[in-house]
Amino acid sequence: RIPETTIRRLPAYLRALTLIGQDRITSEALGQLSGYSSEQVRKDLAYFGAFGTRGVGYDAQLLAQEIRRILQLDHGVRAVVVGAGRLGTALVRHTGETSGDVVIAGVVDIDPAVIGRQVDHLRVEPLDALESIIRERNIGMGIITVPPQGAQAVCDRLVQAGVKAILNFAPRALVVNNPEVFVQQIDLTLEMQALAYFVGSTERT
Amino acid sequence: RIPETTIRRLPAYLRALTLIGQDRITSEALGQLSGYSSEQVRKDLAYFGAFGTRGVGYDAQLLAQEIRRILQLDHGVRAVVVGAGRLGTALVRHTGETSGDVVIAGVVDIDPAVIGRQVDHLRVEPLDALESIIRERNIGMGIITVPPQGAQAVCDRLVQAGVKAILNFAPRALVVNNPEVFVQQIDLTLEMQALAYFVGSTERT
Ligand SMILES: NC(=O)c1ccc[n+]([C@@H]2O[C@H](COP(=O)([O-])OP(=O)(O)OC[C@H]3O[C@@H](n4cnc5c(N)ncnc54)[C@H](O)[C@@H]3O)[C@@H](O)[C@H]2O)c1
Ligand SMILES: NC(=O)c1ccc[n+]([C@@H]2O[C@H](COP(=O)([O-])OP(=O)(O)OC[C@H]3O[C@@H](n4cnc5c(N)ncnc54)[C@H](O)[C@@H]3O)[C@@H](O)[C@H]2O)c1
Repeated sequence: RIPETTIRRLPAYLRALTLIGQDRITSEALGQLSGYSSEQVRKDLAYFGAFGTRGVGYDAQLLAQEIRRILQLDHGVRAVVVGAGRLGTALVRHTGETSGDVVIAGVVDIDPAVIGRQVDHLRVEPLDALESIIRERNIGMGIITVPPQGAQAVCDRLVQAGVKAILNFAPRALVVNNPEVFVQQIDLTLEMQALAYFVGSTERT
Repeated sequence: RIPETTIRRLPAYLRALTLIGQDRITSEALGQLSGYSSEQVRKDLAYFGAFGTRGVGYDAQLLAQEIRRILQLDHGVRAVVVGAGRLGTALVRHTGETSGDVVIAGVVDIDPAVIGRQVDHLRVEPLDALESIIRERNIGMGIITVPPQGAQAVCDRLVQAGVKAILNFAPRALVVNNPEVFVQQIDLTLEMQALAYFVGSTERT
């Protein structure tokens, strides 16, 4: 089995492979484009038997196909966004514009003033329709963009309705008792904090 | 010198340390909370001479202080958001609510209908004021949340005005010729793709 930490890096490699448009790529170039060291790249790819030729690198086409197969992207994954506020709407629009493998197949909200609004290719539906949307559109992923106090209840409904992965933006640690459901917490302020170091070390006097 | 990949993980350790509120923490617990393996945690912390006691772990207070010092967070880093649309506004509000070390000290836009709007503790100012905002408020970081076609020009102005770090959300690879400026590209669709694996492997039949 491929370790989870390797799986988490694969989309960045895939994104780099689709950007370069060349036939072959070295682990140095793949590392440079995706933000990892060339040793890390070689180690990760070796897990699924992808070995480059010294000095020539990997076949970019084959590698991308292999990563898509491992990430099961060829099935196409469908997601629902819960909370059609600023962040939720920005995400639906952005995902619609970027050609990715995750398709947002529904967006719901509790505010009557927001329900019925058109966002990209979707219309905002009421939260009450969440379970039937997940069942009828074969949705496997939930994306939570509601205020923190509503996040746990939304999470419970998503798990109950059978989603297998949750991307949570609300600043609230979610409790999930089902080991088959994977929850990923996102906090963009962490990204800012990581960058703070690069500001500090050359701080203008 | 501490490797950049280690620096990038420190905010997640710091976030975990502030969440737990205990006196001591083991590398296993720190890894569990921050999403890294306990070996990775031990290796990272050893770079700056933090060694835990076998079975007892690390002093959580001292460790948090040490990480803040390394990340230069005690100086407090100030950022400006360019593009007060849905994503930019959501970020300003969220950063204002979450106690973090990066302070958003300004937000600018080009749309007259948006300029003057109140967002959290700030009022949206015109893009033309960008350079004087950066100089007068000692801003070291720029956050780009404009549409892709405007991103490179905004980036050039930020670099020219002296910022040292840029967080870019626009789906456009930025070109920066100044080696002292660090650019971090953010793509939330990559997070969705990484999660797709966890949906696929237990896909409902
Ligand atoms: N993790 C990050 O880095 C990050 C960045 C920005 C915002 N956020 C967070 O994302 C969340 C949304 O931010 P925003 O700026 O879009 O807020 P917003 O107020 O613009 O949008 C919230 C939306 O959720 C809806 N809602 C509330 N409770 C609901 C429920 N139980 N079910 C369905 N819909 C519900 C509201 O009607 C509203 O439309 C907040 O929790 C915020 O802190 C996180
Ligand atoms: N990286 C990600 O994961 C992610 C997620 C969501 C959105 N996005 C991207 O973020 C960007 C913003 O998305 P949004 O939904 O907030 O869009 P939006 O249209 O709601 O907001 C864009 C704002 O930028 C302003 N603007 C345009 N050109 C400008 C310039 N040159 N200088 C200053 N302000 C300018 C507009 O007036 C508007 O207020 C888009 O490029 C989108 O693709 C990225």
